[in-house]
Amino acid sequence: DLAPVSGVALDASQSQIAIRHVPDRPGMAAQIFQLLASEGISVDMIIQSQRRRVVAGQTCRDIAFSVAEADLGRACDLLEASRTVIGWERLDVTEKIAKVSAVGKGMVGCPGVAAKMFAALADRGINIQTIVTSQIKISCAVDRDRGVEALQAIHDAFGLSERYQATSRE
Amino acid sequence: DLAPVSGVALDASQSQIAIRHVPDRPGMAAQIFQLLASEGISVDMIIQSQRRRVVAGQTCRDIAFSVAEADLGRACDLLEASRTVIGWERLDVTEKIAKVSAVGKGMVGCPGVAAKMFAALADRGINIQTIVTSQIKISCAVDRDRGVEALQAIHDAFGLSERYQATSRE
Ligand SMILES: C[C@@H](O)[C@H](N)C(=O)O
Ligand SMILES: C[C@@H](O)[C@H](N)C(=O)O
Repeated sequence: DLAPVSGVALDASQSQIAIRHVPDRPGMAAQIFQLLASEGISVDMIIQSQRRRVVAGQTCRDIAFSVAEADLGRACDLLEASRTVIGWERLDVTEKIAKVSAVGKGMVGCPGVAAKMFAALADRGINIQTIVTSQIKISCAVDRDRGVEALQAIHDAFGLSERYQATSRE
Repeated sequence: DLAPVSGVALDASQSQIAIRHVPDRPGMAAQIFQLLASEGISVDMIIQSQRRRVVAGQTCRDIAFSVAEADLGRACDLLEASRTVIGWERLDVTEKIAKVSAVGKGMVGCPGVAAKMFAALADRGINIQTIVTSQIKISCAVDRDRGVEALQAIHDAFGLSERYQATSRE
């Protein structure tokens, strides 16, 4: 099936954690995610943009990721305990997000699919909080209370047939 | 093939553009990517983290993405022409990145795969510039001149057999 978008999905059970000002040197990301993995916490949508900031002479970057809302407390506790070891500055938490995604093998090299998905959300006045894409999948985080509407908007924009059942886990 | 990682890939022909301080209201992301799509410019790895900044009373977010290096000039020209219409502040360009990826259907819900990939890069002293993940794929941008070494490090870390030929396009 080489349609640009063959399916849409909604996961309305995630939270997002952003770790501000992680020292930008090799090994920091590995330590953070080894810590979470060692406690069996699965992470989704890891986002580190290339923006750097210098804080007290140290170059830093922010690393954000999503977890199941049920794991949020445990993840924050683990990270807090690692604060001095790793040297990050603070955690910003968004407790309730809705992750909406469009997937399709046909979207590779097909400019315009992401724009169409973003426009479908814009037309309903839904603000995009985060974006993360791969070559065959586009995911956005939006307000939890707009999740179902966002899914419907994307579903309609790509003309998916009524038969399609959106799953909550991609 | 449900191995956590069944393949690795390197794309050493991309550039990265970060658009700083895009007004955080519905429609902005759609306009930016419609503009690029209308000129046939394919984008990869769109990254928008949830970090917001207030600039002159307007809440803004940064949006970064990668393009083929061959499209960099055209993409920047198009964006520059849209600056007042959309209202973003500045472009930060990284002309030469190497995107290394690990893919595998088995990584869903398998904590530790991302940590292992990040550790493989850390062990070689390779700094991670950006990270973007989906449930079955993890991609990092590193220095272009460390791309092949990064690919080798990840390939070895996941014990992929010699038979595997890394493609430059996933
Ligand atoms: C910030 C973090 O990603 C760091 N650059 C690392 O390589 O681990
Ligand atoms: C910043 C941009 O993503 C904006 N929030 C939008 O929805 O388009």
